Amino acid sequence: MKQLREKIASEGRVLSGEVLKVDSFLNHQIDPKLMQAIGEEFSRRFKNDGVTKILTIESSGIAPAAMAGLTMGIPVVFARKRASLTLTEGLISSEVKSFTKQTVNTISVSGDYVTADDTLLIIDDFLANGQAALGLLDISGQAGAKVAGIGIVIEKGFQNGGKLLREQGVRVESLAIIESLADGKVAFREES
Amino acid sequence: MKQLREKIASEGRVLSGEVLKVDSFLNHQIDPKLMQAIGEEFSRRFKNDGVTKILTIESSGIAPAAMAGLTMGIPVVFARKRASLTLTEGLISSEVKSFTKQTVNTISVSGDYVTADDTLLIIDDFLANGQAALGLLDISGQAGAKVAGIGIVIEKGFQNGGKLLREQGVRVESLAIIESLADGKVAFREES
Ligand SMILES: Nc1nc2c(ncn2[C@@H]2O[C@H](COP(=O)(O)OP(=O)(O)O)[C@@H](OP(=O)(O)OP(=O)(O)O)[C@H]2O)c(=O)[nH]1
Ligand SMILES: Nc1nc2c(ncn2[C@@H]2O[C@H](COP(=O)(O)OP(=O)(O)O)[C@@H](OP(=O)(O)OP(=O)(O)O)[C@H]2O)c(=O)[nH]1
Repeated sequence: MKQLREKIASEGRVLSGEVLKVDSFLNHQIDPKLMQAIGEEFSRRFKNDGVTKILTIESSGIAPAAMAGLTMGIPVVFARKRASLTLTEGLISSEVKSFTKQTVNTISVSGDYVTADDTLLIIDDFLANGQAALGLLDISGQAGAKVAGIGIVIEKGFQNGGKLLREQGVRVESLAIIESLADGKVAFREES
Repeated sequence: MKQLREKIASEGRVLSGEVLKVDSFLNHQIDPKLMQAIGEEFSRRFKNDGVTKILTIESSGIAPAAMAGLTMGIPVVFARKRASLTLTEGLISSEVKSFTKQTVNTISVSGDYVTADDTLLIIDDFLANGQAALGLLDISGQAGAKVAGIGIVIEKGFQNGGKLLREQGVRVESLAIIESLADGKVAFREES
């Protein structure tokens, strides 16, 4: 997605060979018009797949997912990483590993909102080692829902997540794929 | 806001005399079209106030804030409640009390995105005892930013938050004000 690659090139800050900071438009400050364009792009790629609902995870997945849901005219459910005042019963949960923190965290969704009648589009902001995406796939499976695919805003192609998911036969659509962050520079994979 | 009151009346579940569950469209599952209508309503109320940016807080504030930002053509910044991979420097922080949990939590925003040149519209999903709103006001003050006002989706009029904020001379615009949740029923304050 050209508009996204240009935004990353002009505002992204390479923090290390592994981490790209895009707090100015995706992870802390949000650019709503760009989010709308991102939502419309996800809609274009998945509009013929019978998607009934979008599944994402708090917090950075919410804005892109909400805009995709707006364009596609469907609801958006966001998985919780922590207990909330009202998300207390009928939970479908999954464990998500953090390699950096060497911890496991439980993510949850209410079985009221993700069911066997759903065909889900999973959306998230980053795809790195894929643990969060695997957790959302696991929740979808427990609910008996179909998964049309996974929509990612930024995939780090040099990490394993993309490979892990595609090897399972999951369709992964990433709007920007970063081949490398070496030498402080963002190198994108060529548009396919 | 009539559309919102009708949605609360048909889908809201009164969990107790103090708590209303609206997980089906605001706090877990999100209704994007309703969020867009909410964003447009906030825009109508604040479009002549020179607002440069919307300030909200993860997670449930993000969708309504993003839609307001989309309508108003301005960026949205969401305060973090927990450390994030990239939000590590130049933090402006504030303490937020939780009366239920008897704890204090630190919320933070990057000084890169909230500055003395900004006129902020603070947006959040619920206004109950007002601690989160006070924290966002405190952050705004530390940044030297003006605050045009606070936009709330659902205010619980029987709790102190609204009074606390308005007594400080802050303009609070709530799209629905709940007078009472007694006897398992949602009673709205009359539209002013
Ligand atoms: N900006 C940025 N973020 C990255 C990058 N790589 C991974 N992340 C984010 O870091 C978080 C994952 O960290 P961990 O759970 O500790 O996992 P890991 O060590 O196994 O990678 C996720 O944020 P999250 O849980 O989705 O947080 P939130 O922003 O939704 O609150 C993920 O999106 C990157 O290059 N740049
Ligand atoms: N559904 C619902 N939520 C209520 C109600 N009253 C307060 N809340 C939410 O509960 C959370 C506040 O809980 P605490 O921090 O423990 O504060 P408190 O005990 O002093 O009220 C906030 O969620 P939050 O931190 O904003 O969480 P998030 O949803 O953004 O993640 C607030 O929006 C209510 O009647 N219904």
